[in-house]
Amino acid sequence: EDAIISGVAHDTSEAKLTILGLPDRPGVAARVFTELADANVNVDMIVQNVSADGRTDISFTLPRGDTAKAQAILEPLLDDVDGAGVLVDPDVAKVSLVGAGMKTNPGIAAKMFSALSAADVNIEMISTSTIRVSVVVAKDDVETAVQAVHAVFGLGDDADEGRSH
Amino acid sequence: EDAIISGVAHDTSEAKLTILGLPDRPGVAARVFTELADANVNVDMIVQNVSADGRTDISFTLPRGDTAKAQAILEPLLDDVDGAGVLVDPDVAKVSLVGAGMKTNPGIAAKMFSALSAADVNIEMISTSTIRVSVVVAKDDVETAVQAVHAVFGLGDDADEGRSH
Ligand SMILES: C[C@@H](O)[C@H](N)C(=O)O
Ligand SMILES: C[C@@H](O)[C@H](N)C(=O)O
Repeated sequence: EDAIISGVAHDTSEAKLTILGLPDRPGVAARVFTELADANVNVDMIVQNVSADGRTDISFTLPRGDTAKAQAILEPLLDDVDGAGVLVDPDVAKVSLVGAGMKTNPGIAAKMFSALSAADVNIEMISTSTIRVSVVVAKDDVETAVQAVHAVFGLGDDADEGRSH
Repeated sequence: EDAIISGVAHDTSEAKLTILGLPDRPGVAARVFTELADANVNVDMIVQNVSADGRTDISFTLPRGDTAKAQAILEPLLDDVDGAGVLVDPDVAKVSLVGAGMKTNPGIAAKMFSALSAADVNIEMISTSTIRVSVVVAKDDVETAVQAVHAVFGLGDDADEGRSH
């Protein structure tokens, strides 16, 4: 299956929130996201990587306007779930390469990451699926990042109308 | 936008590979995935979370048959990219809730995580988008996980025909 690249989506309306040092046992993620859902906090991209010494971080992006509410929910929860802390970074942007068939084409993510590297853009988070490669970068880097990814995939600036992540 | 849940996809053909302790500076992810792409290693779900003390891990899933090749490429690369190590876990499964409009409905991920918690399934990795919530679990837990998620969303077993991640 050849990959079909259709455009680059970007979103600067979100912040990044990280819950540090959560115990890696069943029920912890459920507790965290149930509390957030009950308070109607819109959670977008969730990322958790493997644990080390039985602990791991969970990060997610959310509307910048929801960060105070999310912190007010999560900080009291830390004792209950035995987490180490909550970090909020409001100065981020999400940049996604949108397409299809990316799973069978290993060079797509490499090409995107190389374009960002050449533009000296640091990648803060990565999340992918077969139809999308998303990275979180510093908000100040969003234009550079979008232009660099456009250029390497030969996409015109108009390729992005209405792309959703 | 109401979320539309269409099914649960699962995949037990993949292993999980983690590169530990990578420096968080531009170019590192590009180098890692370019080497893998040049060797034609099919990389599926990539996850990177925020760094701590300037270092972070990158994990990805890949066909179980490619793990030896990937390790042979990455271990010599560790010196160059100043990484701390490579871990491979062949005993994993990917379980994805597939649908649409999930971003605007915070309860979906919470409901899925709660179903896994109640079934005593530990979540090893998380990656989400607006159309999909994917988790990596132990391979032995895949049937329990799929059944638990089916049950909580009221999906019949036949909802999964041909679902892709
Ligand atoms: C860290 C968190 O995901 C935990 N492993 C859980 O299953 O809830
Ligand atoms: C860790 C890795 O993603 C690094 N931040 C990079 O941009 O390549």
